[in-house]
Amino acid sequence: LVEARDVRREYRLKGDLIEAVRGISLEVSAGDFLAIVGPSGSGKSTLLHLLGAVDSPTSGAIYLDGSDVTVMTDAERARFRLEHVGLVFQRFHLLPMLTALENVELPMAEAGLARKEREQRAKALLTRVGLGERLRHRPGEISGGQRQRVAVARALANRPALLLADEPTGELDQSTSAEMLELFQSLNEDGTAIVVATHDLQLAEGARRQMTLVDGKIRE
Amino acid sequence: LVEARDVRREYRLKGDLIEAVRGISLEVSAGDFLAIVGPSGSGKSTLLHLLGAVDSPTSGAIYLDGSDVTVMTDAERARFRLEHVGLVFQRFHLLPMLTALENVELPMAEAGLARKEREQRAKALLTRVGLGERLRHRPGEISGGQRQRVAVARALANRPALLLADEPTGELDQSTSAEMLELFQSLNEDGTAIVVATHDLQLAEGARRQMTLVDGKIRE
Ligand SMILES: Nc1ncnc2c1ncn2[C@@H]1O[C@H](COP(=O)(O)OP(=O)(O)OP(=O)(O)O)[C@@H](O)[C@H]1O
Ligand SMILES: Nc1ncnc2c1ncn2[C@@H]1O[C@H](COP(=O)(O)OP(=O)(O)OP(=O)(O)O)[C@@H](O)[C@H]1O
Ligand SMILES: [Mg+2]
Ligand SMILES: [Mg+2]
Repeated sequence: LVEARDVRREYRLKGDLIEAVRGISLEVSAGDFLAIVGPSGSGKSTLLHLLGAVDSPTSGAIYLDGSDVTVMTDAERARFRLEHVGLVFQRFHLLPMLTALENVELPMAEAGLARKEREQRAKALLTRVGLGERLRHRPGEISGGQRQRVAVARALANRPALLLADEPTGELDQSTSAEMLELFQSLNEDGTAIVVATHDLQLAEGARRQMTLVDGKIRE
Repeated sequence: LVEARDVRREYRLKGDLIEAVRGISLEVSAGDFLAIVGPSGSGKSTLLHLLGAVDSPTSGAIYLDGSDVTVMTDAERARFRLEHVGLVFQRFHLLPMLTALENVELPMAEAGLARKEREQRAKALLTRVGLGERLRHRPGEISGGQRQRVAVARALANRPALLLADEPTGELDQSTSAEMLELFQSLNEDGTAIVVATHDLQLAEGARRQMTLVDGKIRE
């Protein structure tokens, strides 16, 4: 489904070379549920962005469904992501001028789904994450944990084959986090491949397999 | 140091009335270390914003050092906050165009501290939260957990008598969170009063006392 082959991601900042990801290879197959753990700054977000093709590696290759992403055009990559990949960003990136409902509908509209169906599906997704009472609120009119849940609902908008979630429970209390894990497990049982980067040990243990990142490398 | 007397905070959103905080009274004295826990959406951030006088209650009163904040002018409130209150926001609110060092120096500059001293103190604070190697990076050039730590360092810029921290470990792994707790305990032993809103049970248990919020009210 998605594969990274010896990927590196470097940043040059004035004199310094920062190696955020230093030669990582991994494969995610259909039905997989992988949790990536590791200290703050170890490269988890960078790796997730490479897997989701929202960032390009300095060297190495990323394959989406067998195709090398570098041979795809920007438009093809965007189309692939829209239809098959759901991304929950660590910073959420919700649109502040749109309501929760509109934020979740947006990828559906981009994928060409009819208005009535978008509204129904968006409502169902938001209700599923406990936000049925906050549909018409904008991101600035809800709590941090509520915003996080809108971001999760939006990632699921087009029923992706692959869900990439960066710290999806960072703002949630124990009981709401447990509900998020149950949602992920249920999606995974229905066929969604899931990769989460997380500090939440409950969530990591609820995945099918775990991988530890330290200083940009996978610890064996 | 700070006192809330029967404070309420309501929002009107189209037809709905949302009671984020429904009649809360509490006192924070010098040397206090209070952890406020509760489900996502229960009113923790709202309460912290009221205590820090960055938001006004719909009814009830907030007293800072014995003075009712509503009788202070905006300038007096801002001055009081600058000199005595450190706020770590759930959304950090770092300035994206400034480096980590400049972000931490900013409140010091506003308080009139000389350039050389600002730089020294900001360096020391960032080193203390493990970011000695990221001084010249901008918020967009570091990880989520690193941004969170810059926000904590900035809140401590003017050695506040009162630290109000909203989810200060939400993006941190276990070991970095433990370091954050140690920092807070050490500040508290040196006289800083601390109120944290948190989902991190380790942090909550490391405080001197805990309070649970549910639906805008304190659970006895
Ligand atoms: N634009 C950038 N320029 C330079 N360095 C960067 C940039 N973005 C990230 N980094 C560095 O790359 C490393 C990995 O960052 P990344 O965001 O992947 O970490 P993370 O594991 O997600 O951390 P956290 O758990 O705190 O979210 C960090 O040391 C960070 O400072
Ligand atoms: N501007 C607003 N307009 C309407 N309702 C709001 C607004 N801001 C917050 N709320 C609501 O007030 C309630 C309390 O929000 P608050 O941010 O204080 O919760 P919280 O306990 O900090 O949650 P979390 O743990 O998710 O950060 C929530 O139900 C939220 O939807
Ligand atoms: Mg990250
Ligand atoms: Mg909050």
